[in-house]
Amino acid sequence: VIMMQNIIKTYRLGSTEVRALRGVDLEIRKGEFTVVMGPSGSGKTTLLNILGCLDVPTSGDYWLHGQRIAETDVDRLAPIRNANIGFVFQNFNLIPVLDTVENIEFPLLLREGHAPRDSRERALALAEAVGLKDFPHHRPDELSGGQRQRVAIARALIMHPQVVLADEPTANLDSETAEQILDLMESINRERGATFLISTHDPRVLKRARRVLIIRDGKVADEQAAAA
Amino acid sequence: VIMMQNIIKTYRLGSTEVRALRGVDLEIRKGEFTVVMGPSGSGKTTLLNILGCLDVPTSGDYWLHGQRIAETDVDRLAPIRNANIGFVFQNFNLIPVLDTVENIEFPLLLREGHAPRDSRERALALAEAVGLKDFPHHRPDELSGGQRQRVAIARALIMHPQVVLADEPTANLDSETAEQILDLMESINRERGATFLISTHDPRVLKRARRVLIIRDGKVADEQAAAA
Ligand SMILES: Nc1ncnc2c1ncn2[C@@H]1O[C@H](COP(=O)(O)OP(=O)(O)OP(=O)(O)O)[C@@H](O)[C@H]1O
Ligand SMILES: Nc1ncnc2c1ncn2[C@@H]1O[C@H](COP(=O)(O)OP(=O)(O)OP(=O)(O)O)[C@@H](O)[C@H]1O
Ligand SMILES: [Mg+2]
Ligand SMILES: [Mg+2]
Repeated sequence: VIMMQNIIKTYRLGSTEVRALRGVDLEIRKGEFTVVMGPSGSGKTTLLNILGCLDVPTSGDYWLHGQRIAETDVDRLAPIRNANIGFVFQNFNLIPVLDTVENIEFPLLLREGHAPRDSRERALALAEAVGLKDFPHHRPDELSGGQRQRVAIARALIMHPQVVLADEPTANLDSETAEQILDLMESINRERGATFLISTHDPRVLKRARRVLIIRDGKVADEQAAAA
Repeated sequence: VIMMQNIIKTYRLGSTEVRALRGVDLEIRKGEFTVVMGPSGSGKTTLLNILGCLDVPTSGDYWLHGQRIAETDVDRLAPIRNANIGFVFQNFNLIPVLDTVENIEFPLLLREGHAPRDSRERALALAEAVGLKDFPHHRPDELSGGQRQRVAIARALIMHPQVVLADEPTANLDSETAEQILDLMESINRERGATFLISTHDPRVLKRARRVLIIRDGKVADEQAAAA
């Protein structure tokens, strides 16, 4: 599903240069449920943003579903992104003027240009699946941190994406709620074969992982390999 | 230091009513290092915002340092807040146009009306204490999630506050970074007698707590009492 070779990402700020990714090689197969771990500032969000076609690398090669992603203009990546990938942002990126259900159904609007007939029903079902049945008409500033996080999770799932990239999706959740979310993700992985890649510091997520990648010094390695 | 009696907070949205706090009674003594836990949506942020004079309760009584907080206008609470309380927001609330050091020193500007002579030095020392020595001139959108969180933590501490309220301050931090931050908080608690109240879902924070409060059904109880 995903192949990366020698992905480099360097941020430039005036005369300062931050080398967030320093030659990432990565292969993710369909249906995997993988966790990426690494210290704060080690490059997890940077990696997920490139994987999710939300950003472009400074250099390197990226193949998604056998198609080489050669764009250097993020806006032109939108069709690829919208067709394939559900993304849970670290800072949620909800739309402030939309309520819970409108935020969840928004990707359907983007794709179709209008709300499909069943979009409201699907959004309400997902709101319930993430424990937000009682909050359909709350706007983001009327929700708690963990409630907003769950709106972001539901939105990532509404398109039945083939690949779900989740950037620290349980950071603001108590244990019971986190387990509920992880159960949902695992069931989607098992039943639809969706591929999950989750960045996290959370041991609750780690124990569900069937593969663990460690990001360190701008490179990614499988945990077993890293420990060798 | 803190006394609350029958604090109620009800949010009204059109015809919907959310009773976030349903009669909180609370006493925090000087120098305590206390953790508040509860499920997502249980009222932790609501409680901390009222404690921190960032919001007002619907009803109930609140005393801070023996002074009854009777204002019903949040803006008039600013002097109390600025003189006494350091706050780490769940969503950080950094100022986008300011860099790391400017964000950290901002409370000094607010209090004095101008930057005290030593404000830059103090801000740099705090940036180093939270592991951000190499990022003084990054703006928030040029920092990782955990790096932004640490700017927020440093900012909360710059005024040597008597009370530090921290809303899930380690949610975006890996274990090593979280322990570094918790060591810093404990040293401030021990050496300056600052009172800490931390809302969290994180077992790393919980194991440092000398007192644990549980928030459930809009009320707060000590954990031992809750378990009885
Ligand atoms: N501005 C608001 N308007 C309406 N309802 C609100 C508002 N802020 C919070 N609420 C509701 O009040 C309840 C308590 O919210 P609060 O943010 O205090 O929870 P929390 O314990 O901090 O949750 P989390 O762990 O998810 O951050 C929630 O049900 C939330 O939806
Ligand atoms: N837009 C940007 N401009 C400049 N530097 C950036 C930018 N985004 C990230 N960085 C830097 O690149 C490095 C990697 O950032 P990234 O957000 O990928 O880390 P992370 O592993 O997700 O961290 P965290 O666990 O704290 O979220 C960090 O040192 C960060 O300061
Ligand atoms: Mg990140
Ligand atoms: Mg909260």
